[in-house]
Amino acid sequence: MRSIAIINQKGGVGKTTTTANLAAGIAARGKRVLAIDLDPQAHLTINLGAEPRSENSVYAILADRCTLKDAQLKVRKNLWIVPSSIDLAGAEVELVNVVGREVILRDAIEPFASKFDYLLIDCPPSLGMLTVNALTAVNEVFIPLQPHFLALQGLGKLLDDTIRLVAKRINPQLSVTGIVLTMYEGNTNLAGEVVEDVKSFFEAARGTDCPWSNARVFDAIIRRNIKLAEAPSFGLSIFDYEPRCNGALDYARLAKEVMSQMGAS
Amino acid sequence: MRSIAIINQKGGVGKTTTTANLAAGIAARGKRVLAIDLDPQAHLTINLGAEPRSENSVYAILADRCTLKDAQLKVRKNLWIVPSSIDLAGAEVELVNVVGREVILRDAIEPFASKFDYLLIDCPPSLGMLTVNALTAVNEVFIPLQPHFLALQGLGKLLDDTIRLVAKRINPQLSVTGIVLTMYEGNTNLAGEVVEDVKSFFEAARGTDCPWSNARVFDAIIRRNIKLAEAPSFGLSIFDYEPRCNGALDYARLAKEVMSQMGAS
Ligand SMILES: Nc1ncnc2c1ncn2[C@@H]1O[C@H](COP(=O)(O)OP(=O)(O)OP(=O)(O)O)[C@@H](O)[C@H]1O
Ligand SMILES: Nc1ncnc2c1ncn2[C@@H]1O[C@H](COP(=O)(O)OP(=O)(O)OP(=O)(O)O)[C@@H](O)[C@H]1O
Ligand SMILES: [Mg+2]
Ligand SMILES: [Mg+2]
Repeated sequence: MRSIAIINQKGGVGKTTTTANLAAGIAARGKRVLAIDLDPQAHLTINLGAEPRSENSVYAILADRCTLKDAQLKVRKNLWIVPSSIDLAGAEVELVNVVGREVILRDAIEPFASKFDYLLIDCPPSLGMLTVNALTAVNEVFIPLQPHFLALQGLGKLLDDTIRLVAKRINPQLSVTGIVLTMYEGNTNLAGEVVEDVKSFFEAARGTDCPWSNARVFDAIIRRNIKLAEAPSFGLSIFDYEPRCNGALDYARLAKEVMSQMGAS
Repeated sequence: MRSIAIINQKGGVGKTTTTANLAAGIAARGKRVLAIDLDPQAHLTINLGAEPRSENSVYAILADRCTLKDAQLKVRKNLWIVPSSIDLAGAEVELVNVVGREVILRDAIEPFASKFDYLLIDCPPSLGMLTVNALTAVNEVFIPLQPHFLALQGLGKLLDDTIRLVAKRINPQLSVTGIVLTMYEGNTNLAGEVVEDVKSFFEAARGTDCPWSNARVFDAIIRRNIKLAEAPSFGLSIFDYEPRCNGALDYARLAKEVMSQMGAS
């Protein structure tokens, strides 16, 4: 099973949109995909047409009240989701004194890893305990990045403070696979400048021993496209909602590129 | 002193951009403004050209290590900021067992309230202890809202669970003044539909006793404008960066509209 966390503590950069549509795109190509919603706002759950719920949810898994098998919900052919709910917002504080709190999710997924080909985890816009649980449960990280200055600001912090520490102390397998450029507006200078900055940052890390030394910017760029913002209100992936729009073409190309890589299994 | 928290737990909807440019717009019109950065990512700090710092920061205030007077930093004529830093991310857990943790910020601001005409607080994309501290320290809430479906999803939760509870238990003065429509793309149906939904939601609350019974959508709409995303990289407000662009016109109109309201003082 290939396991990927979709992370960026910057808000509104397309984490949920990428998780939902990448999961749907890979499932449509015949692989079995599990998507886990680790955001208390439960946007991935809503985006894939499911209802947020407390019982049999990712919160219930973290609170040791149910197993992954109980919590998984089939939403399409080859696509299952573990829904979220608002009680997840309390997990950060509730887990403070729990021994091994960082690996609860990893241990819950482990017995079912053989049932799926891909695991995708959507994270909230923070670097707290929920995001750390995602980072210990996967081998790969994808970082959605809107090519804006403020979005670039946090990249160093995400890599140096959080990913490096988790890789060093808990999950040595962890590495950053790539950056997904989202909401790309080709007609702005800002996008071009930020992309140059990001590419040279990762090229400078090649050959070092940090967890992002092999990371690169995915060739498939996700352009700004209002249809991507419309689809969630119908609980549909972009492929179901508007299969010939730019959003569907871009996420299909991303799915194809991701699947053609020999990711860490 | 008029005191306003800029809140929406949905990520990337323009909270920081609104706080920075509204603060600059009001200061330019001759009022003394204090802006507080309650986001560990310190984007408001960066946006107004200051450096994130641990000493004499909002974190130091919450940890009772300095006063507001020590932490404030003048960034322009009539405009002071209390900077943030990454240690603020630990405050949620560090404050768990502190008595009266919700009112630390309120009590730190109180002695200096007469020095300023406006207080604006930028909040992180969550409804945790930092946001609660902001809600107990102010009389008014502005909610920036990107007219997208996912952005609309969380509005009920913000109002019913967080604002209503803080108003009932800790801060009876608290009320929602208005919704700032941000990143508005007039050429999309989605924007029009969401705006209709939001307006009818608030009209239905008129005459009830909830904290948002007088809330309305501000007439000044902030259009999507790439200059607003460029300005932060220079540490400039939109008025300093590109005074004749749509972003500057829209935020100037918002500042004027805000100042013409009688607001709770
Ligand atoms: N390529 C795109 N073009 C246009 N709109 C988009 C695109 N990708 C995402 N959106 C919209 O932008 C908003 C932000 O995207 P999304 O919610 O996926 O970001 P996020 O990083 O998951 O946010 P959060 O930090 O709140 O979890 C949503 O309303 C979404 O529908
Ligand atoms: N009207 C606008 N037009 C174009 N870009 C904008 C506009 N307002 C904000 N932006 C850009 O969109 C991104 C998100 O805005 P901003 O950071 O202010 O949102 P936020 O709600 O504070 O995010 P967070 O939830 O991470 O704190 C930033 O890169 C910002 O520069
Ligand atoms: Mg999300
Ligand atoms: Mg912000």
